[in-house]
Amino acid sequence: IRHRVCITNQKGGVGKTTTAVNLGSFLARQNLAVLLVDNDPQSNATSSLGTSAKDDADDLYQVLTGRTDAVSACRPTMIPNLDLLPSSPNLAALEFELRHDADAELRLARELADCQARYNYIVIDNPPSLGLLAISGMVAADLLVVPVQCEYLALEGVAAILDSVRRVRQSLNPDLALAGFLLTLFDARTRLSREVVEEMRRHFPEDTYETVIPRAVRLAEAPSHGLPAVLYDPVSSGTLAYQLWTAEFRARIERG
Amino acid sequence: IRHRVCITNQKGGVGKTTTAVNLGSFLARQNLAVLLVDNDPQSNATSSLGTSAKDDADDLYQVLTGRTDAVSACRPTMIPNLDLLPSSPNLAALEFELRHDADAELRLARELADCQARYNYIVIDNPPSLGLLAISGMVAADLLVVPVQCEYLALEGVAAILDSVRRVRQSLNPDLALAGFLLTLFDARTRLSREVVEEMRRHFPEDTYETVIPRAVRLAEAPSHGLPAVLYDPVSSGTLAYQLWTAEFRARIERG
Ligand SMILES: Nc1ncnc2c1ncn2[C@@H]1O[C@H](COP(=O)(O)OP(=O)(O)OP(=O)(O)O)[C@@H](O)[C@H]1O
Ligand SMILES: Nc1ncnc2c1ncn2[C@@H]1O[C@H](COP(=O)(O)OP(=O)(O)OP(=O)(O)O)[C@@H](O)[C@H]1O
Ligand SMILES: [Mg+2]
Ligand SMILES: [Mg+2]
Repeated sequence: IRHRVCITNQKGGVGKTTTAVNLGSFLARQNLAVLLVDNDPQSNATSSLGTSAKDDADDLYQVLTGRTDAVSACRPTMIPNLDLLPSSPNLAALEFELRHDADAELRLARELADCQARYNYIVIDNPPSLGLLAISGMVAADLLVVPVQCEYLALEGVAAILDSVRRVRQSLNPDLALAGFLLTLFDARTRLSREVVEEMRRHFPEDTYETVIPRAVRLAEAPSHGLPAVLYDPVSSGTLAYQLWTAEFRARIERG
Repeated sequence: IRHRVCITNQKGGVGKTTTAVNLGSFLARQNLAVLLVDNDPQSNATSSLGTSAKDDADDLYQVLTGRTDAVSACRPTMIPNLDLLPSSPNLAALEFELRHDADAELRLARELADCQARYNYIVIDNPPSLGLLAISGMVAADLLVVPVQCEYLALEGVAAILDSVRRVRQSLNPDLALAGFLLTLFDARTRLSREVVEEMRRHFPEDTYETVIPRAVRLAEAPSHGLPAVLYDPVSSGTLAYQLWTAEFRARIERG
């Protein structure tokens, strides 16, 4: 198995980082070799795993500006089989620094090619935008998972995502496939959540996962302890939903 | 009264658009002339006011690429005294199109200077990033409001915001002042929310507003009806919190 999965949505706060960290953790617990790439200058995936790029020099910014290579920047995490390629706020400067580089969007894909042989899955956490970093995450991937928060404004953004997927596939990465929409932050008490789920299942019946991730405060608490949910609270409803979804994701991807 | 207020935070989904639309609506109801500038290609502020840039050509992208001027792109909304300068997904291309323009960050400020005379307040809704659009929103403003969701990852991003404010003030806009942190999406049932409020009040006692915006589903429903909360459900807890906060904001800003 060799896949590169980019978790992306330009809408902010829809659960991209939470999905990337949990997918990475559960794949690793199934004895797959996994690399989590924090492609966001906010570095939330890095801090959700209890570390920070300040601890040492090697981070994604160093890799993408040619100061180091991806293999040496990867570091182990508290989860066996899960490595992290950390990010730092420096990454925000990349768009400006690479503004005269015609191939800027291809750098991440090239750098990760060296790591591919060591990992079954590379999971990329994208920032909330459609700029250079977000596009390079899509170029480096063969699969895209799009978390969609169960709220109206997140629903609106789905068309924009599909547009950019089409454009990236036509111009930069013909192998890119949509691995599906994951409904997140579902609040069973609100009509709004149920309506968004219905809309998504109606418009994208083939591409919306069965598993829905509930709003569960334990998922929001875990990053403040620097632990993935599977270590922070393995039996909370949010953790179990991600475990269930990881199985559904693998069934869909690995059996085609 | 003449102020330009930018609502900004690179963390996604913290309530920037909700804050911009509600601040704009309540200031307009107090007989102030207000312009809401949708500086985000997602165009959530535009659709929250029941319109879309597809309806006609003039939007912020047209203005910033010199195809039209700001005054002609502004349009009235369903709220008297509240105009909108709409955005569209085209805006996402700006960063790439202006990559060789050394003054790109100054364009929004220059364009809005023509409108300033017509409005008491210009409210700018920023995208979740620290790229060209977000920086230009900060350059065009004299005041910054930073919504902070009552969750751990949002707390982490506050240092990055203060860094970029300092940088913008030093290099591009010496008049820029922090108008304060607004705590949003507060859920009284969770310890996490209470802890974030305590942390913010401890670290930024002078800069954190007294008013806290609760998580209230009516605020999330309003955009799906294309109405600001004050028209959709004027007495819901979320709407009243924004009304209260607008008064606190004015007291702090206008009386210095
Ligand atoms: N299912 C869930 N239940 C409860 N809280 C959640 C859940 N998923 C995410 N969160 C919390 O909601 C907030 C937004 O999630 P997250 O940061 O993962 O989104 P994101 O899309 O990565 O945001 P950004 O656009 O800033 O990168 C965070 O505080 C996170 O802890
Ligand atoms: N106080 C609130 N109570 C309930 N829902 C809210 C509240 N504030 C915002 N929301 C909802 O939460 C989601 C995120 O809010 P919003 O879109 O305003 O954040 P944002 O910071 O502008 O996001 P982005 O980073 O994508 O620009 C939206 O679906 C919005 O309707
Ligand atoms: Mg994230
Ligand atoms: Mg917004």
